[in-house]
Amino acid sequence: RTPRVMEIMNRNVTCISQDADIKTAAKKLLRGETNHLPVLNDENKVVGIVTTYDVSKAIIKENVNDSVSMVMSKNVISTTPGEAVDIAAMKLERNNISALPVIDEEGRLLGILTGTDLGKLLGKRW
Amino acid sequence: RTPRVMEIMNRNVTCISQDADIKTAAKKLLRGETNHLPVLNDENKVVGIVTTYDVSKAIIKENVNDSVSMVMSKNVISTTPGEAVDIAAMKLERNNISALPVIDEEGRLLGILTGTDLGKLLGKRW
Ligand SMILES: C[S@@+](CC[C@H](N)C(=O)[O-])C[C@H]1O[C@@H](n2cnc3c(N)ncnc32)[C@H](O)[C@@H]1O
Ligand SMILES: C[S@@+](CC[C@H](N)C(=O)[O-])C[C@H]1O[C@@H](n2cnc3c(N)ncnc32)[C@H](O)[C@@H]1O
Repeated sequence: RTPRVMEIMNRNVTCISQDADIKTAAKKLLRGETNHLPVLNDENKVVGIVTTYDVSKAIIKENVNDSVSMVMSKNVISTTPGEAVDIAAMKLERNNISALPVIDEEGRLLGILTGTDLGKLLGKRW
Repeated sequence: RTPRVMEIMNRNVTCISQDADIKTAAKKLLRGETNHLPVLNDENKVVGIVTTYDVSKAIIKENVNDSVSMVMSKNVISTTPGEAVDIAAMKLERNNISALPVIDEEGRLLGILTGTDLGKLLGKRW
């Protein structure tokens, strides 16, 4: 039996509004000790993702006061609680990314799955 | 048989000298499409790690021209090619990090293991 995303996902995920600025995103990432922030619209639907990678770009472009919607990735690669973990892992590898927002049928945020969570599937000898 | 780190690690890893500044680190991270840079001293030994997380901190502290050795993590959690992958995965989970530099007995850099690489251990149905 192939495990499902719901068995290893994190339900406690920090997110951000599309109207926030990049500096606010940096603070949320640091306070949340995470590299990924799903971006939500007024209806709480996932419309993008902004990561420490995108925030680092702002250092070079010197646009830290711009809105996150200027630097976020809009074509979000996501997963669902019922998806098989090997399919989710393929999405991470093929796109060179390290997190997938977990969403419901309406596109609302349920949690997040990171590469590190895949470790939960390995037999525990410790 | 438990798989070893050498079976899933990346041998092609971008790194940076301890004398470089944070802005240079940001450029290397972006060009390398990665979130992690092992930091090397003059003898090519790993003395730290700087990530997009650390670079994002520099946005808030406004110290982007400082040396990477001011913001890197000096107590590097690493792995070796012969380590069992479940032990390496434990190190990622327990420390809330997403990459382990792979080093040899003298502390020289051989590669890097990320959470996403753990996906290579899942059966491929695609
Ligand atoms: C291509 S990755 C390269 C850096 C690194 N390998 C990593 O795992 O983040 C960086 C870019 O991927 C985007 N990204 C990260 N997770 C994503 C996701 N689930 N869907 C779409 N884009 C994503 C980020 O917004 C960022 O612009
Ligand atoms: C605690 S993590 C939190 C953010 C996120 N969860 C992640 O995976 O990067 C961020 C910090 O961990 C540090 N770090 C990342 N990989 C590390 C490693 N292999 N050894 C020691 N510190 C590491 C970074 O330098 C950064 O200061």
